[in-house]
Amino acid sequence: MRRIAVINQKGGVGKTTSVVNMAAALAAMGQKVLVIDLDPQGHLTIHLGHDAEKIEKGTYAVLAQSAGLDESIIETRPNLFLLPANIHLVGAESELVSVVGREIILKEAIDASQRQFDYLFVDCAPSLGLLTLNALAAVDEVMIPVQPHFLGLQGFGKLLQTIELVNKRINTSLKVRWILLCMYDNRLSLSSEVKADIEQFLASTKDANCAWAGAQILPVAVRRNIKLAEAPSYGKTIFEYDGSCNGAQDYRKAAECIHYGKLSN
Amino acid sequence: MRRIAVINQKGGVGKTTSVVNMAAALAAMGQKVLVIDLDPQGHLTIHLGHDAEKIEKGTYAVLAQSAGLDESIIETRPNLFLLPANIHLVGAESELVSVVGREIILKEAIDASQRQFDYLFVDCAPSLGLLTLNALAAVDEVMIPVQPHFLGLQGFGKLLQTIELVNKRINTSLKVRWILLCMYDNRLSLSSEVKADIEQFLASTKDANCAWAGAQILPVAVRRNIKLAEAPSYGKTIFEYDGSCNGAQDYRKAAECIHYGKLSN
Ligand SMILES: Nc1ncnc2c1ncn2[C@@H]1O[C@H](COP(=O)(O)OP(=O)(O)OP(=O)(O)O)[C@@H](O)[C@H]1O
Ligand SMILES: Nc1ncnc2c1ncn2[C@@H]1O[C@H](COP(=O)(O)OP(=O)(O)OP(=O)(O)O)[C@@H](O)[C@H]1O
Ligand SMILES: [Mg+2]
Ligand SMILES: [Mg+2]
Repeated sequence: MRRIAVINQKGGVGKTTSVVNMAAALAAMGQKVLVIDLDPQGHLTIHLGHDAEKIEKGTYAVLAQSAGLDESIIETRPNLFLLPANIHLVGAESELVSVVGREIILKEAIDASQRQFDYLFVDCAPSLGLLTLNALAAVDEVMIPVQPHFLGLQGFGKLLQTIELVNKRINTSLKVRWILLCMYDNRLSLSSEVKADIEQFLASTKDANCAWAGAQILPVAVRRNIKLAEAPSYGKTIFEYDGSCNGAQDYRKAAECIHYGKLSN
Repeated sequence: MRRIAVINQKGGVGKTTSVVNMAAALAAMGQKVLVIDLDPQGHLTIHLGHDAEKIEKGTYAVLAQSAGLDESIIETRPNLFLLPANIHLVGAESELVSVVGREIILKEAIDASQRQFDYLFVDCAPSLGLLTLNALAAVDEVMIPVQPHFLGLQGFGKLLQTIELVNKRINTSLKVRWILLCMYDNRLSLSSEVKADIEQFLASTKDANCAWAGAQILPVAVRRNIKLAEAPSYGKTIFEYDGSCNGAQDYRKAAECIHYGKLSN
């Protein structure tokens, strides 16, 4: 199973939108995909059309160890399974603070699962707190969605430092795999400037022995497309809402890239 | 002094951009304005052109009570003063957890100040944690920037509940005053739908005895405008970067609205 955490402490860059639509595209390709909502806002759960307030067993129950993963997941679409979030998740971070091995609670729950999946995606909150650390400890790959704006780049260093620390102290297989450009508008010079900045940074660290040495910018950028912002209000993936729009095309190609390791023609 | 906290736990909706540019517009109108960076990302500090890593005394030192407010603020523009954030602020939330009266530390520091300001704006992180509670305890008015997207509305209820709790238990003068529509595009039906949703909600609670009973949507919406995203990379306000663009016009009008209580002609 490929385990991927989608993380960026900068808010509103496209984390939830990317998890929903990448996972849906992979599920449509026949892959069995599990997505975990690790954000107390519960936007992944809501985006997929579920009522966060009605969820009894979800991510919080799994982290509090009052329920196992297998009994808590719901099949939200064919081949697509969700561990939903509810409002209780907001208390998990402070409750975990004094638990021994607090960073690996989620990993333990995933490792104990008897289910077979091809992919796991974890949607994180815009923070580098204990919940996000649990995600980093539980996966092998990190995908960092970035909005091509100046402020969107500022937290990059801190994010990579945190990933490096988790790699050194908790999870030696953790690697930054992809940087995903979201809300990209190639008519704007800002978009290509930010892209060039990231490329330059990655080139300068290619040989270094660090957790992001092999990271690449995904060759597919997700263009800004209002349909991606409309789909969640119907609880739909972009493929269900408008399967031929730019958003659907971009996420389908991005999923192929993730799956085959490169852009297929 | 009017004290305004700019809050929304949804990430990337325009909190920092609004604090910088509203404050700059009011300062240009001759008002003496203090802005406080309460987000460990330090984006307010960076947007105004300061290096967060070089800040010795900032918000963290004030919260840790190792420095007073007056000695920690810097005059960043004429009439515009900043209490900057540095990387240490990320530790403040967990350090404050066991402090007696942990929610009113910031309020105490502001009340102890000998300086005279006309306006105080507090830029908050995308969370409802202890730092944000400190902001809510220290101000009288709340401004909620909203991106006119479905996911942007989801946390609204939780945000209002938190404000109501602070109003009941810690700060009885706390009121939601303005909802500011950011990144607004009036060609998109989603924008007007979300605006209508908010208007309907506010109308239904007009007479209720709650902290948001008197809230209104600011009559000026801030249109989506890439120059607002370019300005921070030069450490400039929108007025310094391009004083005649839509972004500058909208924030100038919005500031007039805040100051005069209604749209001036
Ligand atoms: N490519 C796109 N084009 C247009 N709108 C988009 C795009 N991707 C995401 N959006 C919208 O932008 C907003 C932010 O996206 P999203 O909520 O996925 O970001 P996030 O990083 O998960 O936010 P948070 O930090 O709050 O978790 C949402 O309203 C979403 O619908
Ligand atoms: N009206 C606008 N038009 C275009 N871009 C904008 C507009 N307002 C803000 N932006 C850009 O959108 C991004 C998000 O805005 P900003 O950082 O101010 O939001 P925030 O709510 O403070 O985010 P966070 O939750 O991470 O603190 C930034 O890159 C900013 O430059
Ligand atoms: Mg999200
Ligand atoms: Mg901000």
